Amino acid sequence: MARVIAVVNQKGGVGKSTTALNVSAYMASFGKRTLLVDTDPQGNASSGIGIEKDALKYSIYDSIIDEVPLTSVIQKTIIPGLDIVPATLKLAGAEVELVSALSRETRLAACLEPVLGDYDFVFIDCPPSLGLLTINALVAANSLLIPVQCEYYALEGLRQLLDTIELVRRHLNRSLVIEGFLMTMHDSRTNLSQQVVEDVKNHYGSKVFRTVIPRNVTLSEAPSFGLPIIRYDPKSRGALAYEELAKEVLERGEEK
Amino acid sequence: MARVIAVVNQKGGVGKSTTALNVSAYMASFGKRTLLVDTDPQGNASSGIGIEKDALKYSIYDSIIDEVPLTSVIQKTIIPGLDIVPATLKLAGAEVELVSALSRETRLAACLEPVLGDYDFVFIDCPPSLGLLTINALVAANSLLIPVQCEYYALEGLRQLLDTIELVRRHLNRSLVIEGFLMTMHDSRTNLSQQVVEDVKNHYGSKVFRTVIPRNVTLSEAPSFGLPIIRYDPKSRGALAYEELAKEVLERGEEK
Ligand SMILES: Nc1ncnc2c1ncn2[C@@H]1O[C@H](COP(=O)(O)OP(=O)(O)OP(=O)(O)O)[C@@H](O)[C@H]1O
Ligand SMILES: Nc1ncnc2c1ncn2[C@@H]1O[C@H](COP(=O)(O)OP(=O)(O)OP(=O)(O)O)[C@@H](O)[C@H]1O
Ligand SMILES: [Mg+2]
Ligand SMILES: [Mg+2]
Repeated sequence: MARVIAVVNQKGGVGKSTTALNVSAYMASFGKRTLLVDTDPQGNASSGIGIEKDALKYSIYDSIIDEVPLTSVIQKTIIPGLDIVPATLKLAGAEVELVSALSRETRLAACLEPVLGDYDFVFIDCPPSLGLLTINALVAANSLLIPVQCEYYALEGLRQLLDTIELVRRHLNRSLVIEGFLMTMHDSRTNLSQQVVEDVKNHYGSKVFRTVIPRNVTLSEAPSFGLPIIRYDPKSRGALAYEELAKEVLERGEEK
Repeated sequence: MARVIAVVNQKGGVGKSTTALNVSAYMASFGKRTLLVDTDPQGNASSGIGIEKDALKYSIYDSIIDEVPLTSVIQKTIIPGLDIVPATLKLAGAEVELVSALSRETRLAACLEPVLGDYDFVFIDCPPSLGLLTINALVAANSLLIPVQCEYYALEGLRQLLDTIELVRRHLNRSLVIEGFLMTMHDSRTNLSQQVVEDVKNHYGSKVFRTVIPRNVTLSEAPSFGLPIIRYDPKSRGALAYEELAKEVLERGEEK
């Protein structure tokens, strides 16, 4: 059965899409059958892997709202072993549509259920909010990968995120755990980055991944070519860090 | 009557809070009576100006949902001439609560109406989404300041934002205009930054502010001290850029 990991943080621009996309690509390169689920109406994970969103017949919206089977929505990507459930702008309407819908928090979990046997890993990219799309991801996930940008504002938001996770665990998904906190966009030239890393390590100890993702321009260039970093520049510091991270996620799984 | 400017972009982490906070502080330093309205449940603009959120009796939530007069919510800040309407985590519930509320899109406009005569400028910081809190800001605003991070993903989101603005203009706020597109976190060492600036200028011409905000670590350090950049490091490149921007916003107003 697939391990379902949601990449979540309501703080904007902390590296959720970059992480979900690149960890997925490395997992697939290790021979693990991997599914990337994009639940952000911006669809950055989808375009980052080269999906032509205007040409799609179906996207995640059709599964969550109209119960189109996920097998009809799943697309192959340029990376062998990595499939994607793409998102388009249509998803922007789902937050409001879900508010008064039946089983509004468990729609994504229900969509994923029939395909879990086909994959080893499922990574879910979340939008920058704690609305119903993110709640759906928290309910569908076994564990959470929380990117934390090495900036002050990123620290502030963790309290709210952890409170929400606790609520979901108590009322909707008892087995939900934190896979780990991932430090992102670390700039070794600034004290701020170092202070934030130390602060998070002091608070969350071994829950913080050993791997730290450096700020590296190749990671922000790659999406404009629709390529994950493993294809765009596999020897870059950004690529090597995500490769390390994927190995660490694998290791943590074996420990359990 | 105050000019009401909403700082908006659903893409996360593009510099909305940093812009709203620092432009407001410089406006106040030019002798303009300025109000900063925080409509993001993360409350980054509020903590960035040193507000102790746990000690607040009222916040924007109380006005939007329970119609507490804004005059009871407004706080003075450390900057003479700059007041703030703070946001706290309580606001996170408002998105869902507003969905079925009466006049759900015009609540913020109604709250602001009685105090517009007390200010020359009102800047509204928005959350990274196009939900009801952002819609409320679009309805309350006269014009929009759109921060665009010098990154590929930031370009992708502009189409969706402009479509939403057009919808609001047609159905809720006929006089809404774009004040300008502000290029943020520009890194002169990378080609990517330059390409994105040229791309935005090609598309939006004179609507792009002359001022470009450089990536500058002092801007990300200042919030940890609860200080706007004018107090933290007024001679830094980040500070000088926001001073220029505030002058440009003033100039644009006089041209009309
Ligand atoms: N380690 C890194 N080094 C340099 N740039 C990065 C890095 N990680 C991400 N980026 C860039 O920073 C920006 C923000 O990253 P990304 O879009 O992945 O964050 P996000 O959390 O998914 O944002 P949102 O909250 O809008 O969904 C993007 O332009 C991305 O290309
Ligand atoms: N010009 C800049 N140079 C360096 N760092 C910056 C700059 N502008 C903003 N930052 C930092 O980048 C991060 C994102 O900025 P900010 O929080 O203002 O964006 P935002 O659009 O308000 O994010 P959100 O979408 O979460 O509301 C913050 O940690 C901020 O301190
Ligand atoms: Mg994203
Ligand atoms: Mg913000």
